[in-house]
This record gives sequence, C-alpha cells and structure tokens, in this order.
Amino acid sequence: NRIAELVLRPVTSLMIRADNVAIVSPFHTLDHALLVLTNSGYSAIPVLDRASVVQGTIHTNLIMNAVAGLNGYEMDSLHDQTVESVMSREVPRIHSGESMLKAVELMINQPFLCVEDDAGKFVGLLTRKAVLGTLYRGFRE
Amino acid sequence: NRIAELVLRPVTSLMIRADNVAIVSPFHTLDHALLVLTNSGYSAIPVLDRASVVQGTIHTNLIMNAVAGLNGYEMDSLHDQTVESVMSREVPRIHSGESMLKAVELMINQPFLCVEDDAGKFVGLLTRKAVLGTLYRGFRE
Ligand SMILES: Nc1ncnc2c1ncn2[C@@H]1O[C@@H]2COP(=O)(O)O[C@H]3[C@@H](O)[C@H](n4cnc5c(N)ncnc54)O[C@@H]3COP(=O)(O)O[C@H]2[C@H]1O
Ligand SMILES: Nc1ncnc2c1ncn2[C@@H]1O[C@@H]2COP(=O)(O)O[C@H]3[C@@H](O)[C@H](n4cnc5c(N)ncnc54)O[C@@H]3COP(=O)(O)O[C@H]2[C@H]1O
Repeated sequence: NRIAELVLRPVTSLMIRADNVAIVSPFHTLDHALLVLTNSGYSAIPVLDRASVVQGTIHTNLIMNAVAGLNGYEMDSLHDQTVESVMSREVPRIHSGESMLKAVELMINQPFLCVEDDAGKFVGLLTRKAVLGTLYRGFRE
Repeated sequence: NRIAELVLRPVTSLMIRADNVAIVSPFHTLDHALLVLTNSGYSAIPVLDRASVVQGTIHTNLIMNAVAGLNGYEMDSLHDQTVESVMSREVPRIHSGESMLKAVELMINQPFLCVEDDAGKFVGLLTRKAVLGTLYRGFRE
C-alpha cells in the first residue's frame, strides 16, 4: 500500500528535467556525438530535433560499428557522417501522464524512457536508477 | 507478501550463469576488448583473471577516453595497451547467498552485479533487467 502508492506516482515526479539531459541533434556529425557521449560518460542519449521531438537514440557502440572497417577503425569518417544516419529510430518513450507501474514494465527492456507531453514534446528522462531508488525506499518502509 | 516473497529470493535464481556472460581478461589488449564490447553490444562487462575472480569492469567509454588525443583518436595505440591499465577497479559485487532486496539496493547505482561464491569466484551476472522483470511480475499479481 506503500508500494501501491509508489507505483501510482506520475513519472514526472521522478524524471530528470529536459535541460539536465545530454542530447544531440539528428544533423550533428558523429565526431560531435562521440565527444558528447565520452565526455558525459553515458553509453546512450536521446536525439532531439529542433521542435524538441525525440527522433531516436544514439549509442557509442552504434558509432563504433559505423566506423569499423577491414583495416581498423576509420575515425576520420566520423566527421562525414550524421547522427541521423546511424541512430536507432526505436524511441523508448512514455507519456507524462503515465504512472510508475507502466514505467517499470517498459524499463525491463529499456535503461531510460523519454517522457513526452501531449504534443509529443520531450519534457524529461526517466531512468532505471530513479525507478529502482523509489522501489527500494518503498520496500524499506 | 507476494512482494515480500520476491524480495527474499536468492540472487542465484535470477542471475545469468557465468558461461553466458561476456568477459575479458586483464591482460587482453584494448583492441580485443573493444571488439568484444562492440560485437556483443554491451557497454560494460566484467574483467576476470585466470582464477575466475573479478578484477574490474571495462567500458567502451573508458577505452575511447584512453585513446583520445589532441589530434583525434589514436586507434593504433589500442594494441599496445592492456585492459588492466584502464579498467575500473571498483567491482559491483554481491555474494551468492544474498537476497533480491540487497540486490535492489545495490542496483540503484549499478546496472549489473557480479555474483560471487564463498571463495570469491565469479558464478554469474545479475542485471537490472532481471530484477525489474521480477518486481513487475510481483506487482501484477
Ligand atoms: N555520470 C554518472 N554519475 C553517476 N552514475 C552514473 C553516471 N553515468 C552512469 N552512471 C550509472 O551507470 C548507469 C548506466 O549508465 P548508462 O550511461 O549506460 O545509461 C544511462 C544513459 O544512457 C541514460 N542517461 C542517464 N542520465 C542521463 C542524462 N542526464 N542525460 C542523458 N542520458 C542519460 O540513461 C541510462 C540509465 O541511467 P541510470 O542512471 O539508470 O544508470 C546509470 C547510473 O546508475
Ligand atoms: N543484446 C541485447 N539484447 C537485448 N537487450 C539488450 C542487449 N544489450 C543490451 N540490452 C538492453 O540494454 C540494457 C543496457 O545494456 P548495457 O550493455 O548498457 O548494460 C548491460 C551490460 O553492461 C551488462 N550485461 C548484461 N548482460 C550481459 C552479458 N550476458 N554479458 C556481459 N555483460 C552483460 O549488464 C548491463 C545491464 O544489462 P540489462 O540486461 O539490465 O540492460 C540491458 C538490456 O535491457
């Protein structure tokens, strides 16, 4: 019932707000995206267009696979390729009105979820860390 | 009570057994480690010594940071560096006798835990996916 209360909480109360989320644009080059990923330390981040709509996700592994050649990694080609050409277009998303229970279900297979408002605009990131922390606090009580 | 039952389950019942876990040795070169990571698609994996004791974890980002130079990424140097020289020595671990509740607490900050027996030997990997899947099934009942 403490647990029931928790799983009914809205995802907006636990998400990282959009301005604290590392992102890239579909038109950025892969060398820029790789820099953002390695500097932030994140393995994957959302790709947002100018209208703040999530168009995909970019992962360090996707970039490395894009430059792996027969003679090693062609790092110079990173500057000639865009995020859009290698990003995963499967967006892990959840509506801002949804509850934690829905988030737990979706996060079995997704390390993060892009929270979107009614207009489909990106408003924040919900992470497994936030969800597990909330569940753990519930169990402790 | 369904939940209580779940959180008291032993971690061994939910872990991926050792022979199904991608790993590298501390003496492998970074180009081998990068290949294992990009081929498996995992962002981080355990580093095991010959005695099957976990010595650290290796992440794609750690490798990329190790070759980032003023003139771009020096991919040739990957062959001259070992996993041991860049791995994180902070091992996310849990004893095989522990329960899910302990695992949930540790996984707030760790995407996976190395399950170890009494001799400190690696026996399996517990993932956030396994834990969230179990919790979700508990909530549904
Ligand atoms: N700088 C840091 N400080 C402290 N702990 C760190 C950290 N970077 C990573 N971690 C830990 O490692 C987990 C996996 O990070 P990863 O980057 O693979 O996977 C992350 C990343 O892909 C994404 N993410 C998290 N925060 C983000 C942010 N502010 N901006 C963009 N993406 C983010 O969500 C995934 C899940 O994040 P979650 O927090 O559940 O889980 C994180 C967190 O527990
Ligand atoms: N080949 C694949 N097929 C289906 N889904 C995939 C996948 N690769 C990754 N995922 C999904 O992405 C999540 C994060 O993967 P990541 O490689 O960053 O982070 C992984 C990785 O660092 C490690 N890991 C998982 N399975 C492993 C294995 N068999 N061997 C070595 N490390 C493993 O544990 C972390 C958490 O794994 P978890 O399953 O909770 O969470 C995984 C899973 O939900």
